[in-house]
Amino acid sequence: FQFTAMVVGESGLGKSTLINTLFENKLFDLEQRSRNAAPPPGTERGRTVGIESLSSDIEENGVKLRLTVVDTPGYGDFINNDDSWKPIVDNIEARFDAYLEQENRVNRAKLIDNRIHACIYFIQPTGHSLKPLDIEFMRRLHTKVNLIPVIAKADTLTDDEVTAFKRRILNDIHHHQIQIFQPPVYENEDEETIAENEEILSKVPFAIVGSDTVVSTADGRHVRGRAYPWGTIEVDNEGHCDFVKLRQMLIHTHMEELREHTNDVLYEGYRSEKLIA
Amino acid sequence: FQFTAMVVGESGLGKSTLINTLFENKLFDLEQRSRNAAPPPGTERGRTVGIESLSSDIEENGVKLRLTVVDTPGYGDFINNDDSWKPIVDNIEARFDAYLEQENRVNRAKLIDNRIHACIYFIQPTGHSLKPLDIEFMRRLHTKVNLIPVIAKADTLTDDEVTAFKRRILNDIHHHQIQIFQPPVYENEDEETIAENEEILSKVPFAIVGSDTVVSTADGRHVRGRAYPWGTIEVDNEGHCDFVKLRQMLIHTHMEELREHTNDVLYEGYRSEKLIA
Ligand SMILES: Nc1nc2c(ncn2[C@@H]2O[C@H](COP(=O)(O)OP(=O)(O)O)[C@@H](O)[C@H]2O)c(=O)[nH]1
Ligand SMILES: Nc1nc2c(ncn2[C@@H]2O[C@H](COP(=O)(O)OP(=O)(O)O)[C@@H](O)[C@H]2O)c(=O)[nH]1
Repeated sequence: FQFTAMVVGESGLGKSTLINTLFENKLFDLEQRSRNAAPPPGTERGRTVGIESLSSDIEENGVKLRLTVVDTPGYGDFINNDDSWKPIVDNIEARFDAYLEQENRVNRAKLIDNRIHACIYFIQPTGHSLKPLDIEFMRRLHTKVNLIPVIAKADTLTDDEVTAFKRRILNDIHHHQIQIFQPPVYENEDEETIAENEEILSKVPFAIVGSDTVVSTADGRHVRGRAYPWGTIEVDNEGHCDFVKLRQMLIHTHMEELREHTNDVLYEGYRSEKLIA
Repeated sequence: FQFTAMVVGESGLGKSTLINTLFENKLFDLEQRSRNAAPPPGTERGRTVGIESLSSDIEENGVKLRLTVVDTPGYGDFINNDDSWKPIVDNIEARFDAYLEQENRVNRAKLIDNRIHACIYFIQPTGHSLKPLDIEFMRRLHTKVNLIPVIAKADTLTDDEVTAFKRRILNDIHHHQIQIFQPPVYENEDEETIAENEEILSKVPFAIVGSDTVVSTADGRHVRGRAYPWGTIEVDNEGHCDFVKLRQMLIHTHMEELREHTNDVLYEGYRSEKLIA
């Protein structure tokens, strides 16, 4: 059983930290990465956006899962980011092509699914509204992948600022007719599931904080979080951020939905476009 | 007595908030600005960088001062920021030209000095290193203005992250041979002044937090700061950020130095370059 998530956002917004936090193991060895992330001054990373993937076998609720995370180093990091969405769209389409090719084979008993099932897009916590780069990226990708926008480093915003910022982001998304992944609410489900889905839906876009280090709180508990002179933020505390809701949606409640929507809507859309062309 | 400071940085890094914090009055009426800052979705701000200045008479230590702050809305906010430094360099040079023109007049008794005496440059708190846009800007401006780089929204970094980030920023600045404003330390000054200057110097680049709202701390004090569920950051608390040091340098200890260096070195350099050309 295979699930592939892509993370996109400018460098320094906490992407690798979030991956480690979501999957509770050091998928990204941050020591290794921070050596890569800050190349010696003066070395110019080529002006291109990279595509790097890491896989790991995890077990959630007794289900064995092969999880792959695709990182996109360099996105949005240059002075001129005119086509930084392009390598990402090309990669997503190449994965569709690979799947299409498998489907067309005689022996198609065992298809390997390397398609991207979710794209977590990191929004800089400016407190204002979406940047032109964000809007351009989402408009290019929303018909090809399940877009899950998140507010990165949400511990830099107070509760009021988060509420206002979420409202403005949703306004922008609505105005530009961008389709983001919305957990579907089915009528025939039991009350409890409907309530759970609505609770998750009400938090979109998720305001997230990531941490892969254990810190101690004022009252002596050991938690995953960030320790400042003025207080300790707890990643798994729903009063502090929406991390728990993001993980719940991604891994427990809507992973199946994400895979189905990728297969039945996004991939099918791509396939019929390609066959007509 | 005239002092003009320019603020440069991407939108959402806290520039207007810092100005209000530095000068303790609402130089920027944030209500008004946040109406401007988030134009209705879909209105494209022309792709240009604006130059807006606001003046106000303030009194510091019994000295009356005409303070002007120049904001640069739009800097770094586009998908392609190739020449976003250019309108800023042009503005600084136009101010030199205006001063030169006054100097060449017959009656030069009363020169009005609209030159930029300090440029506060806001660095995004990525925790990694300077971005290509930062390096390009600083290289273009360090011979024309006193550059004072600051780490914006430093409450998003833990103490260890601030220390590591400052070190990497200074490495980058050194590697690209960028001249930032360093408070000079004179031999002939008294022990106390030398110690004070060295203390300020040790904090560069300043890690700052801004706030123009009063919040209450856990122990009931009313302070300028930011209140989160996990604790309250106090702007004027030197254990929380370097804001106090920045203000001390800018307004109390080195304002004269900034004016003199602008006049004797930067302006003279420009003037001789222009006369030779
Ligand atoms: N304030 C804050 N800092 C974070 C958060 N997540 C990561 N960081 C820090 O931000 C810096 C960059 O994180 P990193 O994961 O390398 O970002 P990436 O370049 O997007 O992969 C590191 O110093 C992290 O410790 C967060 O949620 N809040
Ligand atoms: N965490 C944090 N937020 C800040 C700080 N200063 C300002 N803000 C918030 O960041 C948002 C943008 O600030 P603003 O001053 O408008 O930024 P500007 O666009 O650079 O002028 C607002 O919601 C501010 O309340 C700071 O030092 N730390």
